[in-house]
Amino acid sequence: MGRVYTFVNQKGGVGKTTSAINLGAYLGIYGQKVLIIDLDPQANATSCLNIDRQIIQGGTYEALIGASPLEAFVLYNPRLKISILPSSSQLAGAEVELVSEIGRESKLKIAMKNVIERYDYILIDCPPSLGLLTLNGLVAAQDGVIIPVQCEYLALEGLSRLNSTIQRVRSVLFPELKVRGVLLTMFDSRTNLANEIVNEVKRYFHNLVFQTIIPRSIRLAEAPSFGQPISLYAPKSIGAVAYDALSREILATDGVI
Amino acid sequence: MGRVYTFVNQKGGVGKTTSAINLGAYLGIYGQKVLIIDLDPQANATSCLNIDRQIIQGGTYEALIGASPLEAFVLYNPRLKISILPSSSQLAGAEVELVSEIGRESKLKIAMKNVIERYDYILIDCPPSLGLLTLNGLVAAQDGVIIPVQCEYLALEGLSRLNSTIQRVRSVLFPELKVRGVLLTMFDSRTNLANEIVNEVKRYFHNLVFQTIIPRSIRLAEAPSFGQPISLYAPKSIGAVAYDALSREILATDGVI
Ligand SMILES: Nc1ncnc2c1ncn2[C@@H]1O[C@H](COP(=O)(O)OP(=O)(O)OP(=O)(O)O)[C@@H](O)[C@H]1O
Ligand SMILES: Nc1ncnc2c1ncn2[C@@H]1O[C@H](COP(=O)(O)OP(=O)(O)OP(=O)(O)O)[C@@H](O)[C@H]1O
Ligand SMILES: [Mg+2]
Ligand SMILES: [Mg+2]
Repeated sequence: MGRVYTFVNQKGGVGKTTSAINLGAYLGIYGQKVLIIDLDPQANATSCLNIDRQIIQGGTYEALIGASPLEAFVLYNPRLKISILPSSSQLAGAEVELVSEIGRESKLKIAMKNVIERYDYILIDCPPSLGLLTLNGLVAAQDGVIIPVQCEYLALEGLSRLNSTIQRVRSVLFPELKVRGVLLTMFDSRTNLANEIVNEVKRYFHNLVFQTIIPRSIRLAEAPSFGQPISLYAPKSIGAVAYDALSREILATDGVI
Repeated sequence: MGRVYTFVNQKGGVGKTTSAINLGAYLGIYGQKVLIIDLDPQANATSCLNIDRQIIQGGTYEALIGASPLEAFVLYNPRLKISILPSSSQLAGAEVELVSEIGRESKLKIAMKNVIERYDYILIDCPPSLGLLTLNGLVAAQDGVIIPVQCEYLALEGLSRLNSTIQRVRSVLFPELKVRGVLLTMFDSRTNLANEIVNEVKRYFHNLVFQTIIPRSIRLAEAPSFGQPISLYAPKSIGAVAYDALSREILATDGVI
């Protein structure tokens, strides 16, 4: 039975896409069948995996509005052994088009019903907002949300707002919604601020914080320009080592290894 | 007559808030009367200027829905000599509440009518999305938009989408909407990627790119935790020197100095 994790944080640029892609790549290396769902109209996850826009027939937008079954648009990357449901800028239109539909927050969850069995892990990448697309990501997060938190002050500010959105989704749409874990990203040991942020996040989220902390590493920012996850681009870099450790931590705590 | 610049980019974490706040602080140092409008429900600009949430009676949300005139909520910071219209998480509700209102994209522009004369510069900070709040920011951008672009690959991806949104706003809502400038941020000279990005952005936007490039500087990420702009927190840091230079470049090309 596939586990579904959604990467969410309305603060921009905290490492949602980078974490979904690179965790997915290492889960693939450890033999897991992985599907990445790009729920962001920016389509960054789609471009991180070097998907050629010309071959895309459809993707998350078409699946959400029910044009065709989701599996019709999934693309498989044989080198990485992971699949992706690509996004496009059309997806931004879904926020408006779905507003008056019944069950508008559950469109993704329903569209995914037939594919969950085929994968071990489904990772959903959300845009930096708390609109209808992210709500669809939260309702579809069958096994919980992963919250990337950049180790910088402004990223702390949004956590209480994110928490209250999660509470609201729990009370109205999806009572079992849980936090799978909080992932500290872009940790820069040269600044005292980073250590203060880590302590603050641990005080707020306690044992929900993953042991693995992702350091700031230029290689992680370079990898997307080559259309490769860090596992291919710079497998010995500190960023690669961290995402590898994260994938093992998640597999172990999921009871898979 | 006040000049109104809106900081916009749907890509998250590219330096919109950091640029609005620090440019504003240096324009204040050069004797300009500055108002910062925080149009982001994350309220990062509000917290960068150390506004105590307890004293906030209202802000951008109330001004947008027309509860009271905008000037009733403006707070002045005597040390920085700049004013701010604060935001709150309630502002996220405005996206939904305004959807069916006539002229919903012009609410901010109308609310600002009475205050434009009082300031030399009004800087509007937008959230990382292209929804109704950002559209209000675009329609209110009387003197143009400033587009911060992080010197990283994923930030390049969103530029064509931003450009097409600007075209759409021009054709339907605000024909005179122009790009005041593209600001390269978080430039890290240690990576070859950064230089490639700079060349790519200059190829795409030509002479719209500001001469001043903002380098990556840890001090800029630390300043918000002290509630200070960089001009107070670390005035000799490379980040401060860059925002000082940007303010002089803007004043000179605006014909003010
Ligand atoms: N650990 C890291 N070290 C250095 N750079 C990183 C790291 N993680 C991500 N980056 C870079 O930082 C930028 C922001 O990361 P990313 O785009 O993954 O964040 P996001 O939360 O998905 O952004 P958005 O809110 O726009 O969706 C990107 O340019 C990415 O390459
Ligand atoms: N030149 C810089 N050097 C180092 N850090 C920076 C720089 N500019 C901004 N930062 C830091 O990077 C993070 C993102 O910047 P900021 O929040 O200003 O971007 P934003 O575009 O406003 O984000 P959002 O999309 O969430 O509104 C913040 O933690 C900020 O302190
Ligand atoms: Mg992203
Ligand atoms: Mg911001």
